[in-house]
Amino acid sequence: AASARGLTKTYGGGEAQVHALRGIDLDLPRGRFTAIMGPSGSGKSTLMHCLAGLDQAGGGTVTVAGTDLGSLDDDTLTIFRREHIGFVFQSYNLLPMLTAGQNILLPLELGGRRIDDATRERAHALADTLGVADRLGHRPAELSGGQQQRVAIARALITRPDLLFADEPTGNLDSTTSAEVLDHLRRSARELGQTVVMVTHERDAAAYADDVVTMQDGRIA
Amino acid sequence: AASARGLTKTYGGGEAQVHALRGIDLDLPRGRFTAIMGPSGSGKSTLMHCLAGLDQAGGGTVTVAGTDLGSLDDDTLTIFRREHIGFVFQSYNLLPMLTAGQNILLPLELGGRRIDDATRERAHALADTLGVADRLGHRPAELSGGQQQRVAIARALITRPDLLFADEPTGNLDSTTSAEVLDHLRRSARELGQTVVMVTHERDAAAYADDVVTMQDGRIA
Ligand SMILES: Nc1ncnc2c1ncn2[C@@H]1O[C@H](COP(=O)(O)OP(=O)(O)OP(=O)(O)O)[C@@H](O)[C@H]1O
Ligand SMILES: Nc1ncnc2c1ncn2[C@@H]1O[C@H](COP(=O)(O)OP(=O)(O)OP(=O)(O)O)[C@@H](O)[C@H]1O
Ligand SMILES: [Mg+2]
Ligand SMILES: [Mg+2]
Repeated sequence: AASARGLTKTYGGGEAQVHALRGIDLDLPRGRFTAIMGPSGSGKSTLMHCLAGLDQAGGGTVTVAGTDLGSLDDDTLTIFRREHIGFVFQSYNLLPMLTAGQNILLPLELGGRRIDDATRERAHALADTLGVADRLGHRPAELSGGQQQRVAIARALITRPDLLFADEPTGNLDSTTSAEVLDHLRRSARELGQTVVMVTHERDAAAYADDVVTMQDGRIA
Repeated sequence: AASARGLTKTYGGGEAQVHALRGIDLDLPRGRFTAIMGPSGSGKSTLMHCLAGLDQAGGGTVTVAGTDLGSLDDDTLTIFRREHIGFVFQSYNLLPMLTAGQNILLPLELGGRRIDDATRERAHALADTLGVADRLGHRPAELSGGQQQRVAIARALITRPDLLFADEPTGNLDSTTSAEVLDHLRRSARELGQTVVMVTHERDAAAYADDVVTMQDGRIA
């Protein structure tokens, strides 16, 4: 589970100041699938990055799995994220010099876990569910946009995180592939008890969620 | 106008060979707005890159504005693209060290055209139509995903190209902003006589087009 209280975030200063988050109160219960919608520039990615501890809020608190993220130092926060959080970025952020398969296993390598045969099989099965098992030996530049997106999704899921944040995870997927991904996310919440939070601008995608939150100008509408 | 005859494109070799395009015949009439749909990995981006002269086909011909692209040497092709073609990339490809405004004007700078006041005003008006006029002084990293996408669209339109290729141009836009962009693209075709080709996986977006082409496994279905 995760929650935010009075969350604020401002970029820049003076006249050019952007109030990206203007006091967010939000509860994300364990085992539920929440969709976040809203206009481009309304603060959705900023909210997701603050909830996941990837960005420091300007004010307010973020609590994840009982822990106040603002109370952790950088190293502890890094370990905490690795242990509890998976994140699918809006622009994927795959490492260009690693293959798709290496990108997927990276969170486990970084966490110092041994990559045994069982783990490799699990990674392969996950890639297979997402329809990219035949592209694992290729680097991101050799993949289509939607294939890169699905590799990013697999990477976020490989650690079986308590919380999964997905920023527009079906933005480059056709309807069939989209449905498969969304179904997998819903089952992650219902069957594995993961807390799933997904930003989307597509109503069909939001329909898979248990709850829909709408943002407007840095606030929850 | 543009057309392809017997277009093929293969990546890799041996067992891992990917037949991304398997013999494409396609006509894109001047002043018409064509949507290209199809599953992730079906070859849409590859087709767009070959039609725009950004990628060399394996076989077949591409004819743009009466010119066989395969007959041009690299320098002539570069100049030809600059003169006739605008391209919105699936991953935007904005230059990170330039501001949004500088990114938009870049095609004109590269073409050696003087950037006078009238041109700056036109660039500003275009950014305003796309709702990003207030972000022009910021670098891409300081923009939301949808804002970056709209800057990429403005950059492709600034040279008033005969042919505009847009690869998933509304993938990160909410429905309102999406409608504004699609309406602008349709008017570019109908009022300015531009040949507009758009890849999309959203039926609502394809509805703005005059014609819809569907791809499947490297072929037109
Ligand atoms: N440089 C490359 N080397 C090897 N394979 C490639 C390369 N570029 C693309 N491919 C493969 O060619 C196929 C078609 O890719 P393309 O990018 O055209 O698909 P697409 O229809 O645009 O997909 P999406 O909807 O996901 O963007 C994919 O299977 C992709 O993995
Ligand atoms: N580093 C930054 N510096 C300045 N402004 C920023 C920065 N990052 C984001 N912004 C601004 O903050 C606002 C919210 O951005 P955010 O990325 O959260 O929007 P979003 O809702 O995710 O939009 P989209 O749907 O387009 O992805 C935008 O106006 C954006 O330009
Ligand atoms: Mg965003
Ligand atoms: Mg593509």
